[in-house]
Parts: sequence; C-alpha cells; structure tokens
Amino acid sequence: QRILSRNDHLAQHNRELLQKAQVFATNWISAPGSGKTRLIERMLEDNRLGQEIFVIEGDQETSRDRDRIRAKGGQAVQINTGSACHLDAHMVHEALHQLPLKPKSFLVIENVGNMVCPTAFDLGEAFKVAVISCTEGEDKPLKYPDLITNAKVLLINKIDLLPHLDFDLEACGSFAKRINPAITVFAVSAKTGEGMEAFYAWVLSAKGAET
Amino acid sequence: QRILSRNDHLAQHNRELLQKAQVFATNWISAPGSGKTRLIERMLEDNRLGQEIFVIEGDQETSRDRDRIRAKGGQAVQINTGSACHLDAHMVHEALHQLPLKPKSFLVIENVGNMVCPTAFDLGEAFKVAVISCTEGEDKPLKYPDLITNAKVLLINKIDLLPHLDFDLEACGSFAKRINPAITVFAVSAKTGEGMEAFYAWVLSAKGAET
Ligand SMILES: Nc1nc2c(ncn2[C@@H]2O[C@H](COP(=O)(O)OP(=O)(O)OP(=O)(O)O)[C@@H](O)[C@H]2O)c(=O)[nH]1
Ligand SMILES: Nc1nc2c(ncn2[C@@H]2O[C@H](COP(=O)(O)OP(=O)(O)OP(=O)(O)O)[C@@H](O)[C@H]2O)c(=O)[nH]1
Ligand SMILES: [Mg+2]
Ligand SMILES: [Mg+2]
Ligand SMILES: [Zn+2]
Ligand SMILES: [Zn+2]
Repeated sequence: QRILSRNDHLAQHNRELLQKAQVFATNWISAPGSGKTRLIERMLEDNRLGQEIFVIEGDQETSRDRDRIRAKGGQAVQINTGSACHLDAHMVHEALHQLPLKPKSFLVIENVGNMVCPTAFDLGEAFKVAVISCTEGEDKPLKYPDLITNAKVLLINKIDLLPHLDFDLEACGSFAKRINPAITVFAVSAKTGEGMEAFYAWVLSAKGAET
Repeated sequence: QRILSRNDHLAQHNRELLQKAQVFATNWISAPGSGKTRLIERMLEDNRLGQEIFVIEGDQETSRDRDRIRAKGGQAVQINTGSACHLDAHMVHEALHQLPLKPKSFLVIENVGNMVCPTAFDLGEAFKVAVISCTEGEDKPLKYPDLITNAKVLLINKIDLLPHLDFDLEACGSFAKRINPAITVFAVSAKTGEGMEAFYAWVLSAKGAET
C-alpha cells in the first residue's frame, strides 16, 4: 500500500471537489514561452468548447498571464510560486475556492513554464496537456521524457513558423510516440488557429468520456 | 556565519580545482530549446576565443547534445540527471575529473533546460550565462526573474527570426535591466553568427579580469 504523499492526498481532494462541481480540469505543461497562454487566448477567441473556461495561472512572478486571459473575457486567478518551479495541489486547492466554477465548465491550469518538475505533481486534473513549440527543436520528447510520459495529449505549437525553421515535425511526433505510445499528438498554431479544430473535437470527446 | 550547504561546499572545491587548473568556467542556463547547444556549436565553429573549449552537458536523458559538440570537434562529457531538473556541484565534480582540461582553456557547463531551479545552484563557475530566445516572448525576464538576478550576462538568441515574430527586443533588454541593473545584454543569432563578435570580445575581457 503506497503511502500517498501529502500532495497526492490534496490532489485527490481537488479531484473530488472538481467532479462534484462537474468541472473538467486539465493541467498544461511546457517549457517557458511555448505558447500555453496564447493557446488559452485562442480557445477563448474561438469559443468552440461550448462551455465557460476558467483558468488558474501559475508563474514565479507577475500577473501578466492572468491579465491576458481576463482581457479575452476569461475568468482567471494568478498563483505566484516565488522560488518554487511548479504548482502543487495545495496552491491549486486555494485557487479553486476563489473561482465561481460552473457545472459542465472547463478549468485550465497553466503550470509554471518547466518541462521537468511540474510533470511529477498531481493537481487533481483529469489529465496533463504537454505543449512543445516547434522553435524548441524536435528532440525535446527524447531529452525531457517525463513531460511526454505523464501527458495524455501533446500539442506541437507555432506551426505557422515552420517555413522559417529547420524543425522536423514528423520526427517530433514519432519521438513522442516512442516515449509514450498512447499519447495523442496535434500540430497547431495558437496564432493562426491552424489545427485547433481537431484538438477541440478531441477535447470534447475526452470530456464526454471522463464525466 | 551562513552554514554552507553541501552543494556550496562542493562548488567551492570545484572552483579551487578550476582556478588551480587555470580553466575559465561558465554555467549556461535557459529554457529548453533556447539554443544553448547551438551557441556552443557556433563558438566552436568561429574559434574566436583563442583557446580550447571543453563542455559538460547536462540533460535529463540522452547524449544527443554531447554528440553534437563532439561532431564540431569539442571535448564534451554528458551528465544524465534522470528526474533531477538541474545540475549540482557533485555531478559537475565527477565530470571535471573526466575532462583533460588544459591551462587557459574555457569550460562551458550547459545546464538542464529550466529557467528556475538551475539558477539556485553554484557549480563552481566564474559566472552564469542566461539565454532567452526571442521566440519565447519578451516577458521572460519579469516572469522568471531568478534567471536574470543570478546571471552576469544575457544572450537574447535567434534574432534571425525577428522578421517573423512579434517580439519586442528593446523591451526584453530593459525588463532584464529592471530585474538586474548590472547584467550585460547581447542580441545574437547562433544560426547566422550575428552579434557574436561583441559577445566574444566581452567574454575575453571578462576572462582577463577573472584570472
Ligand atoms: N508565431 C507564433 N507565436 C506564438 C504562438 N503561440 C505563442 N506565440 C508567441 O510565443 C511567445 C510566448 O507565448 P506565451 O503564450 O506567453 O507562452 P507561455 O507558454 O504561456 O509562456 P510562460 O507562461 O511564460 O511560460 C509570445 O511572444 C507569443 O506571441 C504561435 O502559435 N505562433
Ligand atoms: N533560427 C534559429 N534557430 C536556432 C538558433 N539557435 C538554436 N536554434 C534552433 O533551436 C532549436 C533548439 O536549439 P538547441 O541548441 O538544441 O537548444 P538548447 O538550449 O541546447 O536545448 P536543450 O539543451 O534541449 O534545452 C534547434 O532546432 C536549433 O536549430 C538561432 O540562432 N536561430
Ligand atoms: Mg503563459
Ligand atoms: Mg542543448
Ligand atoms: Zn525544479
Ligand atoms: Zn575533486
């Protein structure tokens, strides 16, 4: 019988709270600057998920990401982690009680930009979303495998920049499948919206399966 | 009297070892995919530092970066950190004993891609080099301040992509100066070599001042 760490215990509490409130929560993890906030802005602009999107923003410092989400009409709270490099279930628990969550809505938890430590912490989400920007190089799934092992879906973002890069999109996707054969991969651009329709359809069916 | 942590103790040992060997060591920190390895490749290609460059590569997994450096004629060893998100002085100590370091040479320690945790660990280097890619957004110095506070120099890399980005180069530099007024900032492209001459001149004078 594995002794649940304090974090796992709280994560389980968060998960029960979210299930009772009928809120579908995901935990978004990437390197700094891969486009997590831009992707959430795009989801708010497109409004294709049919329900309200609430956002918990995690950053060492500033409320810049929360302000960007609010500017797009989203309800967002900001967690500043200071020297901590990842969100934990305790921080998220506090933030959950600050949001007027509605049944059937979505909760996006944008983690601190870091491909390593956030992958190990359960926050109470349904699953983790990994984001890799094609400006970072196709080798990232192999070099930072925890990101891929712990995610259900990988978004390869900023594909509008492909004409200007030496990035091998095929290789990046197959490297991810090598690390986690079950992962689903989408190539998208948060800037132009390319590829997002397929991702929205996938999220809606994943939500249907979970709730 | 601050009690030196075990890491600081070992870092001090590394620093003495490097000073005795007359090797000028720097610790390069960035987000994953900012171009640390590409910058080292560029330094090997340009050969403008006048002395041999030894490299310690830090990654969760793979020896891909070490192999890239060796392919450019550099002497490199690879440290795989597994689940650890940063290099520490103990890991570097082991690697130091594997390199045939020469007097007056350079040692570049490429840390694990992570803007947070590596900034807190002294490895025995002369100073830290921060790298931010202009594909990551100009807000990074404000959102990940530890990276800037702990660095002596900031390289804003990939400026060859500026025509295709909404990146504000001026703002990024001034945000960094706001966080750390003493930091020196260079705008460079590891791909085209633009801006590297000024950086080489700065490194040579910094090395002269330290040794
Ligand atoms: N060309 C292009 N740029 C993008 C895209 N998505 C994001 N960006 C840019 O990438 C930079 C970083 O985007 P953010 O949304 O702030 O990234 P993030 O992952 O939220 O960053 P942190 O929260 O700081 O870790 C900004 O300059 C964005 O404009 C995209 O699809 N295409
Ligand atoms: N256009 C352009 N691309 C660059 C430049 N520097 C690096 N890249 C590209 O950016 C991607 C990542 O470069 P790397 O050198 O592997 O970055 P890194 O910081 O060493 O990455 P990790 O060690 O995995 O954290 C690769 O696709 C490079 O080709 C640059 O100056 N301009
Ligand atoms: Mg963000
Ligand atoms: Mg590298
Ligand atoms: Zn960490
Ligand atoms: Zn020793």
